[in-house]
Amino acid sequence: YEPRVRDVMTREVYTATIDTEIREVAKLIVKHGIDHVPIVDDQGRLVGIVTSWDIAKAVAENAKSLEEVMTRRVIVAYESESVDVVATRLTRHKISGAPVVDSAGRVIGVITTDDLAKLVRRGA
Amino acid sequence: YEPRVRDVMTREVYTATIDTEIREVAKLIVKHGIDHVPIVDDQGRLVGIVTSWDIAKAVAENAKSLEEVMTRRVIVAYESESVDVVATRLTRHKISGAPVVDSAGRVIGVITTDDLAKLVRRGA
Ligand SMILES: C[S@@+](CC[C@H](N)C(=O)[O-])C[C@H]1O[C@@H](n2cnc3c(N)ncnc32)[C@H](O)[C@@H]1O
Ligand SMILES: C[S@@+](CC[C@H](N)C(=O)[O-])C[C@H]1O[C@@H](n2cnc3c(N)ncnc32)[C@H](O)[C@@H]1O
Repeated sequence: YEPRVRDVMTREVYTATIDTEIREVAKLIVKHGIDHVPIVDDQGRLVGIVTSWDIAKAVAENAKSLEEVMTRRVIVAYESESVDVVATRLTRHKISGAPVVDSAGRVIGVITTDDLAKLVRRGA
Repeated sequence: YEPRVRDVMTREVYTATIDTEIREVAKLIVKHGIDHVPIVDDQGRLVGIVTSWDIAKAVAENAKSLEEVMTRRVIVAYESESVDVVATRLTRHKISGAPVVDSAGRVIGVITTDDLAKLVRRGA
């Protein structure tokens, strides 16, 4: 049994756009208990990512706009990939999660180290 | 081979105290690329935890002091525990990490879902 991304990913995903206020993204993070907010354009295509860590950076640096803390080069994952490949990718880049995108580049979910850690449980 | 917490934990740990400014904790998070900051008293004993998620909460709610966003009842782990037990604990409480404490209650490290996700890699 080799789990795939689709077996462990979270399908509820909350996104924002590049002109969303930092405080609004912070409210999304708190309201939904998440750490990862993919940033999309008006076509729903991925243009960046903001995590709770970036909000901490905004506080540390007194950033005024999302663009100042957003990461533009996003590491992604695909549904069909095996989890060990994605675990390696996240570790290599020192990140805690990646948006899962379909062949059209649309965001269909997120896979995080929280999701992968569930596989370390006995009987997982 | 059943890994223990001591085999995968991070031993560098950065702490703050209850009167540390929110912005200073945010700077610690950014400077060291971490998400978890245990809060200790002047004896070095654990009294709370603040994560990057709590900094997002501070932004969302316009919090003025660390006490407003710190979590006081801290879930911890011990060096000798097996990783599957800790993975279950983190999943159950929906948290991404736990301070590792010794028998005197002093913080000696942190174990996070990033650390556990490394075990999902092939050959891990
Ligand atoms: C090096 S990580 C460490 C902190 C935290 N665990 C995290 O993943 O955000 C911090 C930076 O990684 C970026 N990041 C997180 N997930 C990413 C992803 N899937 N692709 C690209 N950058 C990402 C964030 O935007 C943030 O600026
Ligand atoms: C439910 S979690 C989800 C967000 C994020 N992944 C995290 O772990 O902080 C958010 C809350 O859990 C708390 N928390 C994180 N680690 C904890 C731990 N080891 N013990 C107790 N509370 C913890 C944080 O202080 C934060 O208020």
